Amino acid sequence: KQKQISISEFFAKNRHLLGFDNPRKALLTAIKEMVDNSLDACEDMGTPPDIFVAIEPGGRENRFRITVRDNGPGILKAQVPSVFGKLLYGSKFHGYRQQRGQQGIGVSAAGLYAMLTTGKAVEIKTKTGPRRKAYSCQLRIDTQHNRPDRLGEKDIEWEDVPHGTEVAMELEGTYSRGRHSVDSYLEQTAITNPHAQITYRTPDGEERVFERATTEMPRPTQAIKPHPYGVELGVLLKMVKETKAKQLAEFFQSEFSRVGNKVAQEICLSAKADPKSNPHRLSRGTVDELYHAIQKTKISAPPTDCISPIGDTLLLKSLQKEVEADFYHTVTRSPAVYRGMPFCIEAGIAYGGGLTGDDPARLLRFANRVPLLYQQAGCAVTKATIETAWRNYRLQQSRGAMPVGPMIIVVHMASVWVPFTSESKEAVASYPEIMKEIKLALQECGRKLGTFLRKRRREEDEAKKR
Amino acid sequence: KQKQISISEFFAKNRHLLGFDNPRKALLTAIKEMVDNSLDACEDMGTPPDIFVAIEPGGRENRFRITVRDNGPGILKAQVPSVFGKLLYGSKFHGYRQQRGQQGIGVSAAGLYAMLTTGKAVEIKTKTGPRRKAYSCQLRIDTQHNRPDRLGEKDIEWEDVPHGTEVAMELEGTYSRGRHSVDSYLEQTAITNPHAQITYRTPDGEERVFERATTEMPRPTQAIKPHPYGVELGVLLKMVKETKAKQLAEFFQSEFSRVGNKVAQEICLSAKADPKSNPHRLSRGTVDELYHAIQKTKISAPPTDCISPIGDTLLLKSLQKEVEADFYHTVTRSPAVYRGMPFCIEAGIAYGGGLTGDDPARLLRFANRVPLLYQQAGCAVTKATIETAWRNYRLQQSRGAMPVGPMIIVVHMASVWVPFTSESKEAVASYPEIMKEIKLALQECGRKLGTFLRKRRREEDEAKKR
Ligand SMILES: Nc1ncnc2c1ncn2[C@@H]1O[C@H](COP(=O)(O)OP(=O)(O)OP(=O)(O)O)[C@@H](O)[C@H]1O
Ligand SMILES: Nc1ncnc2c1ncn2[C@@H]1O[C@H](COP(=O)(O)OP(=O)(O)OP(=O)(O)O)[C@@H](O)[C@H]1O
Ligand SMILES: [Mg+2]
Ligand SMILES: [Mg+2]
Repeated sequence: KQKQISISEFFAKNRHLLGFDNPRKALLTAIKEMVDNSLDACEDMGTPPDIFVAIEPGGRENRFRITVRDNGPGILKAQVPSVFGKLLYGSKFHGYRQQRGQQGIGVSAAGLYAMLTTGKAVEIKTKTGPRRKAYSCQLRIDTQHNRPDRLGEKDIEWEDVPHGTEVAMELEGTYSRGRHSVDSYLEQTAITNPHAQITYRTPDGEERVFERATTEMPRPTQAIKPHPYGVELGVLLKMVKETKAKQLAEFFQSEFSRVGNKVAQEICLSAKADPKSNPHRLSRGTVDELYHAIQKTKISAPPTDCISPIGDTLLLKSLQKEVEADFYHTVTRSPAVYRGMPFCIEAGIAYGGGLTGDDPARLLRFANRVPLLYQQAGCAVTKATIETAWRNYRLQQSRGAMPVGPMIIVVHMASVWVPFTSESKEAVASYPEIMKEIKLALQECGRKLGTFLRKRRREEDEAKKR
Repeated sequence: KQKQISISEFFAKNRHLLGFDNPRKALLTAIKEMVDNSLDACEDMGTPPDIFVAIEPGGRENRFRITVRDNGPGILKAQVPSVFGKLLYGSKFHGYRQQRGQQGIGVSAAGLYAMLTTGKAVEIKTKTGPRRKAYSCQLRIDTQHNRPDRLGEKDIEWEDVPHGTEVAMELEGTYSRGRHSVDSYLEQTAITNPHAQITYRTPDGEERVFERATTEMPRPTQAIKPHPYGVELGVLLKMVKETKAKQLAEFFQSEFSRVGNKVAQEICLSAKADPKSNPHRLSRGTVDELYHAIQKTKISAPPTDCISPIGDTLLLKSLQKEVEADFYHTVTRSPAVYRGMPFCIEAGIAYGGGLTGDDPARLLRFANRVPLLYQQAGCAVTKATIETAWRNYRLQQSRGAMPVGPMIIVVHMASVWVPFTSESKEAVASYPEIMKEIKLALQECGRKLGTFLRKRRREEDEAKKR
């Protein structure tokens, strides 16, 4: 009666948790997971991304074959089966630095959905160096054991490419344009990733190219050690058991960021623990005291080279390129912290010009440079936007609703770990520190807009008088 | 660089997915998971549930010790460690029948959160029969390997109890009353579970008893086999490989519900497959044809003895007991199907009387008799309520908002598998079939309310004339 449940069985039944709720959304989610992987991989090796995306009609009605190819570093042959055929397997989960992927689920989930709806295997071709052979492999997921089921593999020549990865699969989907479409995802991805070039072939055979706007790569991010304020008692208990440090003070300095000798001594003193004691021998009670001592000790904020915001200048440039308006303003807040994880909020507004006036303002949400196209209602960005008092800036707004006016609002959260409300990574969870930072960023944009509108109103009134 | 990620590591980092976003919500979620388990367990053995819930102050500020005890069947000694110390382990995931639990995560997640915030083990006491000894065990979760870490165990006497389970743990929490509190959860649980008696001791030492309203147990549910319409190609491919049936026609009859010999022959005929062929030998192409043949074959709806709605009479009685109003109406729709899974929507309205008039109507949401207290914005029940045109029934409603008036709306979804929007089981995903059924149920309530309000208005007008 009692049974172990494999994670891929769990997600096969719960595919809406991964963003495969219906055929229209499934097509977008599968492409998004692959393109995000390609962008992450190219950035890791410092190469401006060249990404090719194709959607072709599949073997039957409502089926499409999708292909994504990149010029990234490629994947080691030995790792390919688990990368594509095993949920909760990847290189990004255990590190503390900003990347688009963070769960180790994305591309395997897309393959799982493809297998469920067409029964067909995922096809992978990858090459890790110019003089190397490429490795080609077809595989499916064995859901009962959450492991890859290899159907075929061989080394092949991949002439015209020095390194890179190509992934193809056939799945059930519905192709359409509009707000929640693949087209819209790629357009918005181009806005926040000006260093990428994306070539896109639609099922009707049309080819669109999103040109690279700059060859300047985003500043590479460095992984940081956990910050003491973010470490819970249960985790601290585990860390003291597993540490290689011989003394307690040394444990604090080597395992955490922002802890030098002075802070380490202070924590031990406040917890009445001996800084020279062996971490492996500490009692649960002493670790509990150390945990509370950390909360009371003044420790500087975590380093911020682990996150890479877009920057208000580049965000402004992208906004001006995509939207024709009378007024623009962008802001990048200085980094903040929730649960010990560094994050940074950026926001921008475009008002007037070609935008229509009587509708609610349009909200574009981004997390780690990835557009969030679904679950707007349950997202912290939306809630913080609605809770901002836009009437103060001369805009209409009824209770519990978006402001109304010819306006586009853009909010971007950059973080070492974005707290999504589900594995489909479509909405940000409402941690109070995050809500506060979004509101502060929007208020700054709102104030600037208010000044502009007052000035414009004054000029209009004066013009009328003459 | 590439690593396997254990499911409990994943949820330790993503605890908001499980409903442990903040200390206030965490206290509620932990209690909810344990009480839901107790209700399920008691119903399984056909015993009216007697559940005791206690919240006591813990070892430090912001810490509470919570205890839940039931008179259920108890848990076999050998299974206790995995039940409480392993995520994705349980008895309910693989069956197709209505229960509160369905993921195999709940109580282990509560234990994980307790360990993370206080470092303390979960304490379990369970007894499976009157003349048996009770088994007592303390354990924590080893998150790296997702397995139980037993700290202590022994057989003990548990005198005054013939059978049952008691679970206790200490965790970080915030106790408060109001909309999203433990009190409110227990009050609403008492409404939809009139066969249960719940004794509740608050941290202030006050004891409340939610009396049993009926000794009549809900109709027991029977597990059904999957319905052919709900089986995807990938699953069908797996089923034909693993079946014990020797012939294809026999495979359809033995593995699915609602398939007799006639329907099985029809499916094979339409797919041009030999009904006597060996299922293990079928090609992927033939299985693809069979999949499409199933969609084209007329097959009756799944059996409904796998779901157990509350019933409009009992729902009406509970509503009348809890809310003082002028008008009541409840409705239980006949069962429907989404992705092959049977479900049934029930709704009720209470209007006027002691209810206040100028606020948006209050919405009470339930899934498999469990109240849903969070994530109202992202829930199918809320969306369907907002999309219902309440103006037709003489109520105020602005675009995209709840109706306004002295009204309480109750919606209950009973299903063999409720599609939640995350593992915290707080909101229902918006499958089109589910949205449609909720709207139809609300429209029936709305029509009855409209008739009542028109009549009342007429009577008021006539009274004024005299
Ligand atoms: N195109 C690619 N080039 C190089 N490496 C890749 C590529 N696609 C995936 N990978 C590797 O495979 C791993 C697994 O990918 P997957 O999308 O399943 O998870 P993830 O990106 O780590 O996290 P998420 O689930 O959030 O997407 C990644 O961590 C990365 O190391
Ligand atoms: N009080 C109890 N009495 C008897 N059995 C129990 C009790 N609590 C839990 N169980 C058993 O332990 C299993 C695991 O419980 P857990 O809450 O983790 O998962 P679940 O109830 O199956 O699903 P969910 O994650 O949706 O709650 C259950 O399936 C049930 O068989
Ligand atoms: Mg990924
Ligand atoms: Mg449970």
